[in-house]
Amino acid sequence: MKKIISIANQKGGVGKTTTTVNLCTALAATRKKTLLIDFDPQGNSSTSLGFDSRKRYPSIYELLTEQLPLKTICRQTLIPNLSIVTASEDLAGFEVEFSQDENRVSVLKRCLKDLDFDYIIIDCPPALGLLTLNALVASHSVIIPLQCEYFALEGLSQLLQTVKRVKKNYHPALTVQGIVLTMFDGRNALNKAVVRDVRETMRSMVYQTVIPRNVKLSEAPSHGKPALIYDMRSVGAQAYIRLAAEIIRQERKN
Amino acid sequence: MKKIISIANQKGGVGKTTTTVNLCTALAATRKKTLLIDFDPQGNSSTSLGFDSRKRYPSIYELLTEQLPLKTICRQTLIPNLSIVTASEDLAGFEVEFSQDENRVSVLKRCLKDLDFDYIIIDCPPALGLLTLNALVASHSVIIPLQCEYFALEGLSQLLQTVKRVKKNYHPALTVQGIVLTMFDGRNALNKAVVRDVRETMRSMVYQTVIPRNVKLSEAPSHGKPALIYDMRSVGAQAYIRLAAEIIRQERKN
Ligand SMILES: Nc1ncnc2c1ncn2[C@@H]1O[C@H](COP(=O)(O)OP(=O)(O)OP(=O)(O)O)[C@@H](O)[C@H]1O
Ligand SMILES: Nc1ncnc2c1ncn2[C@@H]1O[C@H](COP(=O)(O)OP(=O)(O)OP(=O)(O)O)[C@@H](O)[C@H]1O
Ligand SMILES: [Mg+2]
Ligand SMILES: [Mg+2]
Repeated sequence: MKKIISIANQKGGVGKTTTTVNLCTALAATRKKTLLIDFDPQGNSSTSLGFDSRKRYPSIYELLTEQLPLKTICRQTLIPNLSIVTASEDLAGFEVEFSQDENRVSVLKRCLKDLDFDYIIIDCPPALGLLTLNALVASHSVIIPLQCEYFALEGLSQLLQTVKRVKKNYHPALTVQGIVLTMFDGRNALNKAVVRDVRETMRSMVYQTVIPRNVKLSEAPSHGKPALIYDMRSVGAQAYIRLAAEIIRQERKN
Repeated sequence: MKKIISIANQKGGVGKTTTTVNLCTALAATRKKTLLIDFDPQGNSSTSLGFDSRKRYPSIYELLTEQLPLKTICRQTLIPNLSIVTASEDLAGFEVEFSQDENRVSVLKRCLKDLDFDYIIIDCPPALGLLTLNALVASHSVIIPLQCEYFALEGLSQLLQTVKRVKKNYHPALTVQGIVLTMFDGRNALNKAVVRDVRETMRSMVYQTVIPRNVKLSEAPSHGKPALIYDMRSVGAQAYIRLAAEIIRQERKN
């Protein structure tokens, strides 16, 4: 059973990459064969797993433009059960290059046929453009990282409307897997107010696990490792392990 | 003398909007006639100045598609000497809609002719797509907010390459006005290391003023006011006043 999940939010800096990398690592640690697709031209997920800007070729761009098959592009990471398809700067040209293509929203979907993974997780860029649209059309569901700040709350309704539009026009089976609250600081009154607000309005769509603000999560990428490997006992890493457990329980129920 | 400055960085959540809104307010307070252009479909600058999603029409989209003149779209804010052109969600369609237009990179530039402001400041979305390209081509210079984190540092070289490419292909007079370090927490070793690193490599391009992490800066938008009005005495607001003074001094020298 292959599950494809997009990690998306057009608001910038809310923890999409941090969630993608640590969730993938936690899933791989429970022996689920996991593939991370870095779908952001910034390539932050690639960097987080040790593939800095010199080691990105071949990347997702060669797959989308049908130059190379997935088998050649997909790479093993240092973490057992976790493979990655890296992103390069070429990906930034995707929107203009494919804007006239009739099937411009399902380019990624076509590339993900016949794959043998338990989970495929897609890290999206901070926009609702053609890249994120492709990711949503290719996915069974979407996980929304939500920073506990005012702008992030404002952007949530825009994102949920986009998901509804994709369901209606392109992909009726798309669901919202859940909303994960990130960068939470218990001393910050605004953060607490946003958490209360989101739990009240979105109820069971919100994961119980809240990801705390934790410096180990932001230090790990400079060592080319996920926080789960860089500092397993940190509060940040432990929160992502609990989140992965919540998602796996959710999958069993479905 | 009219100066047009873009506030740009493809990395998300680094303080582009917070810098745009508070810098504009500080410039207006020194009696400089200032226009803020919200060029991000999220519309966070519009929200920060009291124009929530129900009050955005007419917006920059009607200007770019030549439906209405700037005089009709430009609005006075609650702050003397500060006007705004709001952004709406329609702007998200700009990239695909103008992708085949020969002059697709200078659509905004054509709209900003014959304006009577001392400063025009453009808040850019978190991407290096057609919107940011238009902003850079329309501007005299660019200010780069840089979060004191690892990913932000990695993205800086990509952004400086894009600025170089715009200078070479479209707009030779474009300059980097400066780099402003944001969300700095003196207790965080990574933040301190990034500040040291950036000052060493980028030297005089980096402003002396460093914007501290300050909860008042993130609370102000929920009140529809800039931090300079919401809490003038906060360390965040005071840092933006110092930054504005540094920029005005820089302008006098040129
Ligand atoms: N819980 C956390 N605690 C502390 N720092 C965090 C946390 N989560 C993420 N960060 C840091 O905050 C910054 C933004 O996070 P991240 O890059 O994961 O967000 P993003 O949504 O992927 O950003 P973008 O919109 O640019 O893709 C990064 O520097 C990251 O290291
Ligand atoms: N110095 C600061 N101290 C504390 N919070 C801040 C500071 N600067 C910005 N913030 C908050 O951090 C978040 C990101 O800042 P902001 O939205 O200005 O970044 P941005 O670069 O414009 O994001 P985007 O890439 O989505 O456009 C916001 O919730 C904002 O309120
Ligand atoms: Mg990211
Ligand atoms: Mg912004």
